[in-house]
Amino acid sequence: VINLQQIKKSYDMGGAEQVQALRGVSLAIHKNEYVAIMGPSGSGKSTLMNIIGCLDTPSSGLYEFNGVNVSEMNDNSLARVRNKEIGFVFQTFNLLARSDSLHNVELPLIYGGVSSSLRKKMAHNALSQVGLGDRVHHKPNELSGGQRQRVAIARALVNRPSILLADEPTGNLDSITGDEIMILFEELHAQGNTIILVTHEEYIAEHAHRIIRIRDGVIASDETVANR
Amino acid sequence: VINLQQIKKSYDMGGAEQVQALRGVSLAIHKNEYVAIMGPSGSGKSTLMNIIGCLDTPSSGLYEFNGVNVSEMNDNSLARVRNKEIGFVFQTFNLLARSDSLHNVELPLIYGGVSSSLRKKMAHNALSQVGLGDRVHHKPNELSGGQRQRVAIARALVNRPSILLADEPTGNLDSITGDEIMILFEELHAQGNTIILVTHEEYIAEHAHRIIRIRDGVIASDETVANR
Ligand SMILES: Nc1ncnc2c1ncn2[C@@H]1O[C@H](COP(=O)(O)OP(=O)(O)OP(=O)(O)O)[C@@H](O)[C@H]1O
Ligand SMILES: Nc1ncnc2c1ncn2[C@@H]1O[C@H](COP(=O)(O)OP(=O)(O)OP(=O)(O)O)[C@@H](O)[C@H]1O
Ligand SMILES: [Mg+2]
Ligand SMILES: [Mg+2]
Repeated sequence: VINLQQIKKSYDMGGAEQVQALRGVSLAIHKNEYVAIMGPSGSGKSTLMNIIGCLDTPSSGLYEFNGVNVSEMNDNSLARVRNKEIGFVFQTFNLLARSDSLHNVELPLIYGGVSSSLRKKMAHNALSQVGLGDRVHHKPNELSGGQRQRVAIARALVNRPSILLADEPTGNLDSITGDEIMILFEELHAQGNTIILVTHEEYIAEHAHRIIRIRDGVIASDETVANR
Repeated sequence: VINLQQIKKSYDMGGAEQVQALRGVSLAIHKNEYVAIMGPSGSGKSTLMNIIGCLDTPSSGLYEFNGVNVSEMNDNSLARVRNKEIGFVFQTFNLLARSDSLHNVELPLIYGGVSSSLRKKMAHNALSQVGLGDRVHHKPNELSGGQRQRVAIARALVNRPSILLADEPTGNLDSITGDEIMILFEELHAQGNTIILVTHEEYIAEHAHRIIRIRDGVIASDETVANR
């Protein structure tokens, strides 16, 4: 479902300096896989996730999503893919500062044209699942760091995406709350969906069936764990 | 050096709802202690850190810093304490979006009246110590999540504060980079300074000599580890 070939991404810093965030990444991810991406800080993981999630374009290389070349998709198809097929938990959450948790979680449903009463119900449900049923009317600055992270997770899960991209989803969570989130991801996976998560923690990566390690913008190793 | 007695903090949510973030916290921290604060997401850790760091005021209770009642300090004394004595690594980094890493790290030195050439030198040095010597002119949105976290750490350390308050300083870092940061904290501690860090990770907490566990706005346990 995701096919990357020789993906490169570089940034010009004005003047002679160019940062090569991805230096030629090729990988294929199939439906219902559960993949963990690990690697040092600055190695290119978020850059890779943003390209997979159709939020950024590579400097060169090919990205096929469900067999279609993403760089040839029109804006409507791209918007449909981002809204209907992909759920994204950002490393820095990216919540709307002036909206409460409920409205933040409703956002993908509003774009998806879901009726007001149904989406309120779905958003309440998603927030309860991450343990924030009593925080629905708090704005982001009225929430703890881990609570904001959980609102971002609820927003990503609320329309049951076929592909969940989660960039360090448990970084601000204690291990018990983190385990509860991993159970939600397991449920989504068990329903046939695809999970790709970036993590720094081996015990989180162990939930995945395949671990891809990135170093300096390239894939250093790509291992499938047979017994899961 | 830090003496909290029956500290309470609550927020009014408009209407009848009141959130009690801290429900009566009493604790004393002495010079050169190395304390880890742990607890579930939403239990009150960041609220406690903000009060200790003189960035927030309690709803009730007493806070004495170096024997002086903080609520009776004038603005000048408070500003001096915050700038000269305390270094704070925020859970959400709080970097200036339009300034590069170097300028962000220089900020405490500018407030402290350090000369331009000396503070550039100190800021370069602090950034090299966290492995970002080649990212000094990148702005926050040109940095990875873990790199932003490290800029926040460099900014907190650049002044060699007598008290370092670090709120989940390794949450976005791989374990190797996290270890490098812990070495920097060890060095600061060995020079006689006081370290208070919030963490979700037991292996980070193990660097401390004392672990305080918070739950629902109160201290659940407070243990000194004798053998470190
Ligand atoms: N401005 C606010 N208004 C209302 N409630 C708030 C506000 N700030 C924090 N809270 C609430 O106070 C409680 C404690 O928040 P705090 O940020 O101290 O938690 P924490 O222990 O740091 O959590 P985490 O591990 O998730 O960072 C949370 O339940 C949060 O929802
Ligand atoms: N807009 C940009 N301009 C210049 N350099 C950038 C930009 N965005 C990212 N970079 C650089 O690209 C590299 C990869 O960044 P990326 O965010 O993908 O890392 P990461 O693996 O997610 O790191 P972390 O674990 O710290 O989150 C980093 O060295 C970063 O400094
Ligand atoms: Mg990242
Ligand atoms: Mg916190």
